[in-house]
Amino acid sequence: MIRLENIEKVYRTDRIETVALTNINLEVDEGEFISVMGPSGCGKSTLLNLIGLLDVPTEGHVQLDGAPITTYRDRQLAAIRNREIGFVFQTFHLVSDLSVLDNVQIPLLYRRMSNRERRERALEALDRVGLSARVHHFPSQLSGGQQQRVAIARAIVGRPRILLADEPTGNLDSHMGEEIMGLLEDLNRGERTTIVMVTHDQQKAERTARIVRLFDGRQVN
Amino acid sequence: MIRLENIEKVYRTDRIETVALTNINLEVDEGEFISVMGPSGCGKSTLLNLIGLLDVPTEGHVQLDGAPITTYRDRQLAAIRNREIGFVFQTFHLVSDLSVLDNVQIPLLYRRMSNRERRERALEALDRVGLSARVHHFPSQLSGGQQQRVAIARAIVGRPRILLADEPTGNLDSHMGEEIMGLLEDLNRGERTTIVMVTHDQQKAERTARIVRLFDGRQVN
Ligand SMILES: Nc1ncnc2c1ncn2[C@@H]1O[C@H](COP(=O)(O)OP(=O)(O)OP(=O)(O)O)[C@@H](O)[C@H]1O
Ligand SMILES: Nc1ncnc2c1ncn2[C@@H]1O[C@H](COP(=O)(O)OP(=O)(O)OP(=O)(O)O)[C@@H](O)[C@H]1O
Ligand SMILES: [Mg+2]
Ligand SMILES: [Mg+2]
Repeated sequence: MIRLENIEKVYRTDRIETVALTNINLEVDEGEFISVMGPSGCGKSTLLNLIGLLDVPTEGHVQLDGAPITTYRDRQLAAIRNREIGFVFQTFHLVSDLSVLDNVQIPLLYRRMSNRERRERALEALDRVGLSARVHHFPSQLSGGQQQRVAIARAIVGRPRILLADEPTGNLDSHMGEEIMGLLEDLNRGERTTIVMVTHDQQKAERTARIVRLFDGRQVN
Repeated sequence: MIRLENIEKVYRTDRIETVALTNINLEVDEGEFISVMGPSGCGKSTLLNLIGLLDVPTEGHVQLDGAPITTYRDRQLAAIRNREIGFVFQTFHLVSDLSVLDNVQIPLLYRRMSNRERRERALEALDRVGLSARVHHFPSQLSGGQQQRVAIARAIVGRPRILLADEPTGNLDSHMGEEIMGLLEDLNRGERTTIVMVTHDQQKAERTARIVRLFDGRQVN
């Protein structure tokens, strides 16, 4: 379902060249739930951005469902991203001028769906992350963990086939972190969602099928 | 050193009134290192913002060093904040148009100090958090955990008497989280910095002198 071959990702700034990923080869089967772990700065978010078609590798190929994504143009990539992929960003990326409810409806705007159905789906996603009492708030009026949960709700509202979660429980207490992990497991077992989760939490990672470990841009297991 | 008496904090939006904190009484002695824990949304960041003079309570009093802060005007508050308090924000609040090095120098701009000394102090703080190789990067070119560490470096560069850290290790792997906890302990023991740390990590909290627990805006221990 997801296949990365010989991936290299290099960032160039004025002064320095950073090899964020090198010699990465990864396959994730449909319906798998895997974790990615490693030290701060080792390339986890970069890897997730490549899988999520938010970025392109410097070298190598990304395939989704056998389709050679790295050859596609922006418009095709955007269409696939919107239809197939849900992304929980490490820094949330909520739209500050939109209410929580409107933020969560964003992925549904491209679909043929009544306004009423979009709203109901968004309310349902927010209920699953425990935020029914905050739907009309704005992001600046939320706690850090509440913002993280809005980001999760937005990522799942479109029932994507692939969910990419970049440290989805980093700002949550152990109880709420458990609830979110349970939600991810339900999506994986109940709806066969393929999930790649970056986490610093060894105990949560051990509940997934396997752990991909990165160090300085390389795979180490 | 820090004293909160009968603190209430209520937020009012168009539609709902949220009691973020109620009946809070807290004393932190000079040189103490304490933790604050509790579920997502229970008032921890709100509490830290009040202690850090970034917000005012709806009712009650905040004292710092015996001075009745809640009676002060903005200019006095800003002067005290800058001189005495270092704040690590849960969502970092880095300035995106400034390099890492310039971000960390910000708290020193108000002090009588040569440009060279500001730069050296900032480089030293960045070295303490393991980011010497990133000083000319911009925040958007950093990983989440690197941004968090820049926020920590900025909070400590002015050698504040009080350090308020809102989930300072939430985006860090266990090794780097240990390094940062060690840095906080060094500041507390070596420089007698008073520290109030919000954390979701029970093990880190247990290394501090005591844990203040909040639930739904109230103290529960
Ligand atoms: N400006 C605001 N307007 C309205 N409500 C607010 C505002 N800021 C915070 N709140 C609400 O106050 C409550 C406490 O927020 P706070 O940020 O202190 O929580 P927290 O304990 O830090 O949570 P987390 O662990 O998720 O960071 C939350 O329910 C939040 O929705
Ligand atoms: N736009 C960019 N330009 C230059 N360097 C970058 C850029 N984005 C990321 N980097 C660098 O690439 C490396 C990998 O970053 P990445 O965000 O993938 O790390 P990470 O493993 O997600 O870390 P964390 O656990 O701290 O979130 C880091 O050293 C970072 O400084
Ligand atoms: Mg990251
Ligand atoms: Mg908070």
